[in-house]
Amino acid sequence: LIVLKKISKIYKMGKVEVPALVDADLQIKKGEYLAIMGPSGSGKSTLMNVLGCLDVPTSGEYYLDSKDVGKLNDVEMASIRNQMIGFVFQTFNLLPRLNARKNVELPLIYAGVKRQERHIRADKLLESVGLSGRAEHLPSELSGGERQRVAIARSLANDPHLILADEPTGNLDSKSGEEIMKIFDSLNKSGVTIIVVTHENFIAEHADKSIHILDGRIERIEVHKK
Amino acid sequence: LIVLKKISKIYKMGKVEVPALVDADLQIKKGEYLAIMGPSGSGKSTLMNVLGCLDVPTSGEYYLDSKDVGKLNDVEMASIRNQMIGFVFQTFNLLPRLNARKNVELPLIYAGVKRQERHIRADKLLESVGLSGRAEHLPSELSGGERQRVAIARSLANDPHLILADEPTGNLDSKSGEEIMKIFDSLNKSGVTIIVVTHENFIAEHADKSIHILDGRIERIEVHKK
Ligand SMILES: Nc1ncnc2c1ncn2[C@@H]1O[C@H](COP(=O)(O)OP(=O)(O)OP(=O)(O)O)[C@@H](O)[C@H]1O
Ligand SMILES: Nc1ncnc2c1ncn2[C@@H]1O[C@H](COP(=O)(O)OP(=O)(O)OP(=O)(O)O)[C@@H](O)[C@H]1O
Ligand SMILES: [Mg+2]
Ligand SMILES: [Mg+2]
Repeated sequence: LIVLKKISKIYKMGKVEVPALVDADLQIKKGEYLAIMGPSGSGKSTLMNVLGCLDVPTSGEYYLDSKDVGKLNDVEMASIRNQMIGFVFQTFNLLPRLNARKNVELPLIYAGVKRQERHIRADKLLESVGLSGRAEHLPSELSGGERQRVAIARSLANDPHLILADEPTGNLDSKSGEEIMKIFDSLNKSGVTIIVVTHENFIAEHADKSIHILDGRIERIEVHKK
Repeated sequence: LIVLKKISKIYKMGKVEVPALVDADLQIKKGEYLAIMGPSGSGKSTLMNVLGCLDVPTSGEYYLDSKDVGKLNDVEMASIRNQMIGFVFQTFNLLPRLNARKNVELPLIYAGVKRQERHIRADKLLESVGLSGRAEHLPSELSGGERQRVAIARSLANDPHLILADEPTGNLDSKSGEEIMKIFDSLNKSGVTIIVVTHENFIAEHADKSIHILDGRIERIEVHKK
């Protein structure tokens, strides 16, 4: 499904270069379950943003479903993203003026789903992440972990083939975190490819493999016995 | 240092009441090291915002250093907060247009510290949280965990007597998280009172005691053998 060849992302700040990602090579098969681990600032989110077609690498090639992403224009990129990928941002990125239900409905609006069905699917997703009593709350009227769970529910709205979750349990207690992982585990069993960034080992252990990143480079790949 | 008597915080949304905190009673001595734990949405941040004089409770009394906080006006509240309390927000709350160093200098500007000394203290604090190479980066040019560490450095700038840290390690790998806890541990040894919200047991074990919150109520207090 995914092939990265020598992907680099180097930020230029005045005269200084900040290598966020250097020469990343990675192949991910359909239906695989991968964890990305590494110290703070090592390049995990940068890698996720390239994988999610949200950021353009400085150099290197990225093939998604055999398409060369570097050759796509903005419209094609956006349509692949909306149809195929569910993204959970490390900073949640909820729209502040929409309540929890409407934030979850957003991908369904882009996909042209009718209003009544959108409501039903959004409420079901909010219930699955334990937020049925909070559908009408604005993001500012939710706790940190509740906002994170709205972001998770939103990423699942369009039945994506690929889920990219950047630290999906960072603000959650272990019980809420395990409930989210159960959702990811069952989606993976049904064939959804999942890539999750985490710094918690007990979360990474749900995956088939972990890659460890250090200073922008993929240092090693660890296969889990499951 | 801190006495809470029957503190409640009840949000009203239209006709619905959302009890975020109910009848919280708590005493914290000077120099104590307390962890606050509980599920997502249980009221931890609400309690921290009351303790940090950032939010007014619906009912109940709060005495800080023997002063009745409920009777203070905004100017007195702000001056107690700036002089006495270092607050690490769950959402970091960095100013987006200031670089890392300037965000850390902010409390020092309010305290009237001269420019050169501010620079030196801010750079020292950034070094202590492992960010010496990132002083000129804007928040948008930092990783999630790096932003969190800038927020931690900022909370220590004014040598506070009381540190309130809401999930200070949520976005950090365990090594970076342990480095932050080492800073808190040594500040506590020098007499600083520390209250930390966390959902990670290995973080809570640094404290003398943990309180467990469930649905807005303090359910139990656990003393740690250290
Ligand atoms: N402005 C508000 N209006 C209505 N409800 C609110 C508001 N702010 C918070 N709440 C509700 O109050 C409850 C407690 O929120 P709080 O932020 O204290 O939880 P928390 O324990 O910090 O959770 P987390 O671990 O997820 O950060 C939550 O269920 C939340 O939905
Ligand atoms: N826009 C930018 N300009 C300059 N440097 C940047 C920019 N964005 C990120 N960086 C730097 O690139 C490095 C990698 O950032 P990235 O967000 O990928 O790290 P991360 O592994 O996700 O960290 P964390 O676990 O703390 O979230 C960081 O050191 C950061 O300072
Ligand atoms: Mg990150
Ligand atoms: Mg909170």
